[in-house]
Amino acid sequence: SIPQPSLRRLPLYYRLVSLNHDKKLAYTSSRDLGLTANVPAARVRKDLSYLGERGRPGVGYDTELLMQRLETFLGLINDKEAVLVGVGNLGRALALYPGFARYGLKIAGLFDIDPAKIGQMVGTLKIMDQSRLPDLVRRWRIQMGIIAVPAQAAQGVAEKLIRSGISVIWNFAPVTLVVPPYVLVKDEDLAVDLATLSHQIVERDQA
Amino acid sequence: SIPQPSLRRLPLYYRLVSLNHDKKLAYTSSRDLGLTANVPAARVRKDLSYLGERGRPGVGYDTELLMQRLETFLGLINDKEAVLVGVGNLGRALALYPGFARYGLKIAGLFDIDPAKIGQMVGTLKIMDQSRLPDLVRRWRIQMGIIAVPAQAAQGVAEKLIRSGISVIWNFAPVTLVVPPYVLVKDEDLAVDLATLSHQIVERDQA
Ligand SMILES: NC(=O)c1ccc[n+]([C@@H]2O[C@H](COP(=O)([O-])OP(=O)(O)OC[C@H]3O[C@@H](n4cnc5c(N)ncnc54)[C@H](O)[C@@H]3O)[C@@H](O)[C@H]2O)c1
Ligand SMILES: NC(=O)c1ccc[n+]([C@@H]2O[C@H](COP(=O)([O-])OP(=O)(O)OC[C@H]3O[C@@H](n4cnc5c(N)ncnc54)[C@H](O)[C@@H]3O)[C@@H](O)[C@H]2O)c1
Repeated sequence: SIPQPSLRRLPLYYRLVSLNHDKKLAYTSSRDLGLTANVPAARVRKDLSYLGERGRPGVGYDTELLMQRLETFLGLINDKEAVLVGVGNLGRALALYPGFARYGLKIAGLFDIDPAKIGQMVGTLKIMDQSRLPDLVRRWRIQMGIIAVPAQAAQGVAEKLIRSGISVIWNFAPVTLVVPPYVLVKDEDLAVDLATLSHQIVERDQA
Repeated sequence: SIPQPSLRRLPLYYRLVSLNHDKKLAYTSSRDLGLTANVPAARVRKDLSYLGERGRPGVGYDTELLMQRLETFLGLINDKEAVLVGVGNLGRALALYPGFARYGLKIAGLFDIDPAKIGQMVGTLKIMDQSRLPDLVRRWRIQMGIIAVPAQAAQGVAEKLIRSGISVIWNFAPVTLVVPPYVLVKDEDLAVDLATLSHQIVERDQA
């Protein structure tokens, strides 16, 4: 099965091939794919071999075929309906972002606890009272939850989501969630990236 | 030098030790550190050995000492002044977020191109015209820029920042920036995380 670093480059390759597809470019070179992911062309070819993809030497990869292969492998054409909990500054930005739709994400409901926010429109969705979440998640059979509430509320929200039938969580709160083994969790931890960037600055200044 | 996966766990350890420090707990166990980073205790000890840290068997790590060691290693107490460019939905959320200050980040200026936004207050900062950026970055000697503009504007903004003296970029736009080798860039790519989560769902459904 594909190693994590290779897997994480695939969406970058996808971004380029779908751009090239829009521009009707028949082929995409491993060199260009490498530039977009900051790796040598040989690394690109190794990554794509996990998908059973081989390019034509001197030409590259068939743009359309590679695009479809990446979409299938990454599940991008599968609709993933999600509820978003916590419609604060970050939650609102996520809810309004058009860029996730091309990965199959469809935010089907917004939930909050703040009476001042309940009933407000964000894009085409109305913010609902979080007490309605279990019923709606079950009825709509939603499998994914996006957590954008403050740290201290996150574990409780996760448990509520899981009890309602959620099995995939995209977590933006700076806490490590405790969940049953069958639940997939992706932690989005901007602070970790800021801290590693901070460390790189220390290293550079000491060099 | 410390491997990337170990480096990325250090901020999670820091989160726990600083919490324990607030609670005045003298020791922090490698077991608890492991739970917060989803790794075994032995892995924690290996990670912290890169900092020259050894715990006391059966007791753990001196909370205060470990906290200070992590702060130094990660450069968290060093003030990092930054300008943020692109005060849209995401930029506004980042500008208002109090959680980055504990990592030493201080957003010193907000810039946009939209006349409707210029002059607006976001927290304690007034949004400025992006034409004023070069002058202010040079005068204030700002070393870091945060890019939260649309994809098509990002490369131009990066070049403008670099010409003004910026040498560290935290990039939230879904593009691979082309910069001189001395510039540190951290790409914050939420779409990559969504795509890898999507792939995990595919794998789980096929299992
Ligand atoms: N804003 C950022 O740039 C940023 C960056 C990194 C991490 N985060 C994390 O993202 C989360 C949200 O940040 P923010 O800046 O949007 O905060 P915020 O305070 O603006 O928004 C939080 C929202 O969650 C709601 N909420 C609280 N408890 C709830 C519950 N039990 N059920 C439903 N809704 C509830 C609040 O009413 C509020 O609308 C936090 O965990 C924060 O640490 C934010
Ligand atoms: N919103 C999200 O949740 C999210 C998630 C992932 C990635 N992103 C990325 O973050 C970026 C911002 O997203 P957003 O949703 O806030 O978009 P947005 O359209 O709400 O905000 C973009 C802002 O940038 C400003 N801008 C445009 N060109 C500029 C320039 N040359 N100089 C200064 N300011 C300029 C615009 O006036 C606007 O205020 C985009 O690249 C987007 O792809 C956003």
